[in-house]
Amino acid sequence: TPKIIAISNQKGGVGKTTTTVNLATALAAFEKKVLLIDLDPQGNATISFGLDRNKDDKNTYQFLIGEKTLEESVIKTDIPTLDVLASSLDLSGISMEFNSLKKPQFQLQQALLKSASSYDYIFIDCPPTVGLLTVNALVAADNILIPIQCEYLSLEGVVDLLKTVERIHCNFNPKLEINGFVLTMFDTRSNLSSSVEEDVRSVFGKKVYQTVIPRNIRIAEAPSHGKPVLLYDWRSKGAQSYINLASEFIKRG
Amino acid sequence: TPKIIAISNQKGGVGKTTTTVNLATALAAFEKKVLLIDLDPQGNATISFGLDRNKDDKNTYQFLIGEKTLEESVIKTDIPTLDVLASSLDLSGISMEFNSLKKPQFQLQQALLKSASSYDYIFIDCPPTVGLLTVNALVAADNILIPIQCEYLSLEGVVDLLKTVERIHCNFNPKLEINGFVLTMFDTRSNLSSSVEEDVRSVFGKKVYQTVIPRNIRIAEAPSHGKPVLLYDWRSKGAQSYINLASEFIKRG
Ligand SMILES: Nc1ncnc2c1ncn2[C@@H]1O[C@H](COP(=O)(O)OP(=O)(O)OP(=O)(O)O)[C@@H](O)[C@H]1O
Ligand SMILES: Nc1ncnc2c1ncn2[C@@H]1O[C@H](COP(=O)(O)OP(=O)(O)OP(=O)(O)O)[C@@H](O)[C@H]1O
Ligand SMILES: [Mg+2]
Ligand SMILES: [Mg+2]
Repeated sequence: TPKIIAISNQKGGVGKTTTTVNLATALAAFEKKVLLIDLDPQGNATISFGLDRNKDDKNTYQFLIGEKTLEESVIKTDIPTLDVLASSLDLSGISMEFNSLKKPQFQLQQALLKSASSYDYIFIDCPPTVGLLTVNALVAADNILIPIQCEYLSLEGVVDLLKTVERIHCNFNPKLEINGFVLTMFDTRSNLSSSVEEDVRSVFGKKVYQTVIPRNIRIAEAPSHGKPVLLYDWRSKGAQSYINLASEFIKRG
Repeated sequence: TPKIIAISNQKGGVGKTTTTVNLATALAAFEKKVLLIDLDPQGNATISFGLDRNKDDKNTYQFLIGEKTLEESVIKTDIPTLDVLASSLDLSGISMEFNSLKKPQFQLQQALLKSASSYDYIFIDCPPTVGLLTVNALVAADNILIPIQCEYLSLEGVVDLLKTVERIHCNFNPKLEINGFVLTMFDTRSNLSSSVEEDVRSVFGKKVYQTVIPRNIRIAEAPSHGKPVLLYDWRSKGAQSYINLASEFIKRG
């Protein structure tokens, strides 16, 4: 059965989508079978593959409410072993719609349990909140991977996130564990990034990936071409760092 | 009566907090009386002033639920004409708590209407979502100011945000208008920023501030010193750009 990883951090703009898209692509390049679920109504992961956000018949929302099976909902990308469950705007209505259900937190977990699938990994890109969508991802997931931007404000929110993870672990999903922390947008031009890295490594030790993702303009340019940076410019420092992250991710098992 | 401005964009990490903190500080430097309301449970605006996020007796939550008056809830900062209504974690419970109220969207508007205050401006820093907290800000506000990071993914979400503003304008707050768009984190090292600027100006024309905020490391460093960049390093390009933004803001009236 597939390993399910939620990529989440309620701090905005820390590289959740960029990490989900490029780690999933790099693992597919290593011939792993990967499903990427875009659970953010903004649909940035969907856009990063050049896919249309509001194709109403094939998307995460249809799958989540049980209208369609997983098979009927996924979109095959240009990358052979990578499928995407696209986002759409109706995802933002989930907390109203699920309000009357007995167990609104378990919808994604239940939908995935019902679907037989041959994926090695399922990655879930989360929105920058801890609302019902992110809770659904954390209840369904085996692991959480936490991107931390190498800036001060990003550091402050991590403790709150860990409290949420602990709460989900105790009340809803005892198998949820922290896969690790990934440092993103490391800027060599200033001491700020290295002092954040020092802080994070001293607090979280081995849980922090050795691979650090540098700030790299090719990463920021790639989404406007509808491609992961690995396809847009695989020689760039940004693409190479996600390839390294993928091999470290596989080694950690 | 004060002019109320919500600073909002559901895309994460685009410079909402940085713009709220530094625009408010620059206006106070021009001797305007300013209140900054931190409506984000993450409390990044509160942290940027070196204030404690979970001081349970003086904060936005106490004011919002009517436990305390505005006078009793605000914190005076080192800057003479700038007060802060600090964030706390219990803000994240608002959507559950207000669920049973007849008009949950109007709580902040009602609380502000009841408070006699002598501020010229009230700025509200919003979280990266369009949940009940942001809706409360948009219902209470005269204007919305929208920061747009000079990157592709930030551009994609603006259309969704404008639909939300339109919905709030029609259903809850007919006085809500767009104050303008502010381009942030402009990076001179690549074409990406200038092509985003071109797109934004061609679509939104005069609504886009002439002042563009450059990517500037002193801005990212300032929060770790608990000070707005104007106090941390007023000579920096970052600080100067927020001073220019403040004078353009006053001119636009
Ligand atoms: N290593 C990097 N170098 C340069 N730019 C990057 C890097 N990682 C991400 N970016 C850019 O920074 C912005 C924020 O990244 P991204 O959208 O992945 O963050 P996020 O955490 O998913 O945001 P949100 O909170 O809105 O979901 C995007 O414009 C992205 O292209
Ligand atoms: N012009 C700039 N130059 C360099 N760094 C900046 C600039 N503006 C903001 N930053 C940094 O970028 C990060 C994101 O900015 P900020 O937190 O203000 O965005 P936000 O939109 O409020 O995020 P969120 O969606 O989490 O509320 C912060 O670490 C901030 O210090
Ligand atoms: Mg994202
Ligand atoms: Mg913020």
